[in-house]
Amino acid sequence: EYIVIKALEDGVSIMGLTRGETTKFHHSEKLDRGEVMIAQFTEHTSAMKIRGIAEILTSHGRILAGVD
Amino acid sequence: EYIVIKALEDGVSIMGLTRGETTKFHHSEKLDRGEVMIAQFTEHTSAMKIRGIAEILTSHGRILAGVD
Amino acid sequence: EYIVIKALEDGVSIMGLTRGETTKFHHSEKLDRGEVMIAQFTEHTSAMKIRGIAEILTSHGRILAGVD
Amino acid sequence: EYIVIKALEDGVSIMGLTRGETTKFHHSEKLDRGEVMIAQFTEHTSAMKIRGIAEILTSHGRILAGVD
Amino acid sequence: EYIVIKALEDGVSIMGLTRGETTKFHHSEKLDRGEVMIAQFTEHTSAMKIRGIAEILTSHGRILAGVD
Amino acid sequence: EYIVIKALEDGVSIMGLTRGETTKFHHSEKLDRGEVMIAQFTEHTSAMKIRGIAEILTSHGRILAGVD
Amino acid sequence: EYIVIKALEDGVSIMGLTRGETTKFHHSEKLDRGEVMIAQFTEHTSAMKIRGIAEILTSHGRILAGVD
Amino acid sequence: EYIVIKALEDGVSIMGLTRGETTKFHHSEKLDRGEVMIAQFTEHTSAMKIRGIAEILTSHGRILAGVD
Amino acid sequence: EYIVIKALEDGVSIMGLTRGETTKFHHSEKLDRGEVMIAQFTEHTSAMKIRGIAEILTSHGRILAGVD
Amino acid sequence: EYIVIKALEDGVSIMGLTRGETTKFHHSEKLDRGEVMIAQFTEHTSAMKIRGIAEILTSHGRILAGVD
Amino acid sequence: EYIVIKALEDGVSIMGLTRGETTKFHHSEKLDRGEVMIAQFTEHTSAMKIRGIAEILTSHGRILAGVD
Ligand SMILES: N[C@@H](Cc1c[nH]c2ccccc12)C(=O)O
Ligand SMILES: N[C@@H](Cc1c[nH]c2ccccc12)C(=O)O
Ligand SMILES: N[C@@H](Cc1c[nH]c2ccccc12)C(=O)O
Ligand SMILES: N[C@@H](Cc1c[nH]c2ccccc12)C(=O)O
Ligand SMILES: N[C@@H](Cc1c[nH]c2ccccc12)C(=O)O
Ligand SMILES: N[C@@H](Cc1c[nH]c2ccccc12)C(=O)O
Ligand SMILES: N[C@@H](Cc1c[nH]c2ccccc12)C(=O)O
Ligand SMILES: N[C@@H](Cc1c[nH]c2ccccc12)C(=O)O
Ligand SMILES: N[C@@H](Cc1c[nH]c2ccccc12)C(=O)O
Ligand SMILES: N[C@@H](Cc1c[nH]c2ccccc12)C(=O)O
Ligand SMILES: N[C@@H](Cc1c[nH]c2ccccc12)C(=O)O
Repeated sequence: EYIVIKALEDGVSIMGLTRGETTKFHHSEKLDRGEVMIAQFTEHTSAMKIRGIAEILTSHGRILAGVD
Repeated sequence: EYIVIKALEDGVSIMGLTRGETTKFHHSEKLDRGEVMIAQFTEHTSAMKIRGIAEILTSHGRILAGVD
Repeated sequence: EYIVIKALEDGVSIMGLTRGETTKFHHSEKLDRGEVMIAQFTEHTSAMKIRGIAEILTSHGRILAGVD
Repeated sequence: EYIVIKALEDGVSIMGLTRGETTKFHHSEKLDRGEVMIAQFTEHTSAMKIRGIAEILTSHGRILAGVD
Repeated sequence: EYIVIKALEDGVSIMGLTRGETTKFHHSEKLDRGEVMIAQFTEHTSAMKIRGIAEILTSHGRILAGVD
Repeated sequence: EYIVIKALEDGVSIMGLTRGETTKFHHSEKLDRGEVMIAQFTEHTSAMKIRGIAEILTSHGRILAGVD
Repeated sequence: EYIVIKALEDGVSIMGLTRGETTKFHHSEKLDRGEVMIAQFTEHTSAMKIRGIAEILTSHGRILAGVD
Repeated sequence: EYIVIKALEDGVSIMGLTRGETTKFHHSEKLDRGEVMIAQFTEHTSAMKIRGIAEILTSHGRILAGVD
Repeated sequence: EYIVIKALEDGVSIMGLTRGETTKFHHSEKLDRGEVMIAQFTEHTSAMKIRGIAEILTSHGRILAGVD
Repeated sequence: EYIVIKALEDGVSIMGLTRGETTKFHHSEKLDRGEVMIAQFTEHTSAMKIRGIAEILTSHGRILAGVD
Repeated sequence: EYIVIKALEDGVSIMGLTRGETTKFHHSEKLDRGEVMIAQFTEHTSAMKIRGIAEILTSHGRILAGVD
């Protein structure tokens, strides 16, 4: 399972949240406008959080972050 | 299995409920308007609760929290 | 496998029924109007019961609890 | 695998039949009008029986109990 | 794998046939008009036989027992 | 895997053929008009033979035995 | 995996070919007109051959043996 | 996985090629016009070759051998 | 997984490339016009190369070799 | 699981991010205009980042990097 | 999982990139115009790169290398 994130502005961040009893950020990847990240859920990442204007493709459909 | 939550207002919270005999909140993630969280069910999370106005994508379809 | 429950009134309850030889409630989660719960079947929960007015999404379709 | 049962009248009962060599009722859950039960097949339940007027959603489609 | 049987008359019976070298009835469940049974194939049941007027939902489609 | 057989006349028989090096009938179930049998392939049954006028539902579609 | 064969004339034969290094017939089942056989691939049968006029349903579609 | 071959002329041959380091024919089955063979891939057969005019059904579609 | 190759001219060759650290041809099967080969990927074959005019059916669709 | 990347300009880079507790680039593949890379998620690669103008095909659909 | 590559000009190369911590080319297969290669992902190949004008079929769709 992975998701696809395309930054529509500079400074979009994709934060990986730790798997396990505690939930904290283990990594935050910065994307500039136009850059695309494709990120899996993993042994260390059981949730992700996206800040900034971005297009996101998931198995449940497409969603835009940062805009209404 | 994961779900996608997009906050449509500030202060949306996504609470993870513990897996096992007892059911309590182990984590509550706050989202500001426009932020998107993608959260899996895990060894520690067997239910989630969403408070505030948010768009939610699941394998059973799309649903809006916080509005009729 | 999980189901999605959106409370359409205050005081909707989602009861988890125990897996195993005996069937009793191990947890009852209260939802206020607009709140959404996403709950898996688990090692401890093999049935759920929903009381109150709520929209429910399952793999077999959508159903409204509490109204005809 | 689970099924979804919505009571359309008071006093609908969902009976769980035992898995194994003998077949008998191990539990009968009573639903009032509007209540919804979502029940899995389990290690202890290999058949279910529904009495009363109810809407039932299964992977083979929707069926109404208690009415023609 | 399960099938869904809705009795359209009183006295519909659902017979479970034994799995294994010999084939005989290990249980016969009687349904009254309107009652619904949902029955799995199991370690002890590898075939079923339905007598009486009933609607049957299976993964291969819907069929009516007891009428042409 | 199972198939569904509905007898359209009395005396329809469903024969189970043995799995293994030799192929012979280990059981023949008689159905009267309107009766429905739902039979799995099993450790002991790797082929079935149907005699008489019957409607058969399989994963490859519906077929009528006993008529052109 | 199984296939469905309906004889459209008397004397249709379904031959099972042996699995393994050598290929020979281990069984030939004769069908009379209207009879239906449903046969799995098994530990002993890795190919089948059908002679005579028959309708055959497979996961790749329907085909008629014995006619152009 | 299996394929379906219907001979449209006499003398159609279906050759099984050996699995393993070397590739050679281990069996060639002759079909007369109208005969149908249904052949699996097996521990001993990892490729097949068809000579003569025949209709072939596979999971990737239908193809005619022996004609343009 | 297998692919289907139909030669549309004489002398079409289907080459099997070795699985493992090194990549070389372990077998080349010659097809004459009209002949059809159905070839799996195997422990020894992790790639194939087709020379000459041929129709190829794969799980990603149909493609013609040897012509534009 | 793999994704397909086609460079629409020279100098497109596909960066592989390490699987595990830390997230850093382990490889960056440069593509010139027209070149196509098809890259799997692996034991060492749990996320990818694409810079430059490129067409990307994923199981969630098609997306263009580097352009609005 | 495999992909299908058809060379639309001479000299198309399909490069296999090594699986593991380091990423380098372990093999480059040259295709002449019209030749088709069908290549799996393997224990040794976790990414591929295609240079030259070619049609590529993947599970995410069809794409042309070497042309806009
Ligand atoms: N540490 C949590 C992270 C998490 C996953 N899904 C969640 C949903 C809500 C809150 C936290 C989470 C876990 O692995 O379970
Ligand atoms: N602790 C519970 C949480 C839960 C999951 N699904 C539920 C449904 C209803 C009530 C509680 C739950 C469990 O793991 O089973
Ligand atoms: N304790 C029961 C709960 C249950 C699941 N499905 C049911 C259907 C009917 C009645 C009870 C149940 C069990 O695990 O099997
Ligand atoms: N005890 C039976 C219950 C049952 C399941 N499916 C059935 C069908 C018919 C009759 C009984 C049953 C069993 O586990 O097998
Ligand atoms: N005892 C038989 C019951 C059975 C299943 N499918 C059948 C088909 C035909 C006749 C009998 C059967 C078995 O387990 O195999
Ligand atoms: N005894 C045979 C029965 C059989 C299954 N499929 C067949 C096809 C043809 C002839 C016989 C069979 C076997 O298990 O393999
Ligand atoms: N004995 C052969 C039978 C067979 C299966 N598929 C075939 C295709 C062609 C020729 C023979 C066969 C085997 O098990 O492999
Ligand atoms: N002996 C070869 C047969 C084979 C299968 N697929 C092929 C493709 C091309 C050439 C040979 C083959 C193998 O098992 O791998
Ligand atoms: N020996 C290589 C063959 C191969 C498979 N896919 C490839 C793609 C490109 C180059 C070579 C290959 C391997 O097993 O991995
Ligand atoms: N090292 C991280 C890489 C990663 C995967 N998905 C992510 C999402 C967000 C941030 C980092 C990641 C991991 O394996 O889990
Ligand atoms: N050696 C790398 C090759 C690779 C696969 N996917 C990639 C994506 C980006 C960069 C390199 C790669 C690995 O096995 O993981």
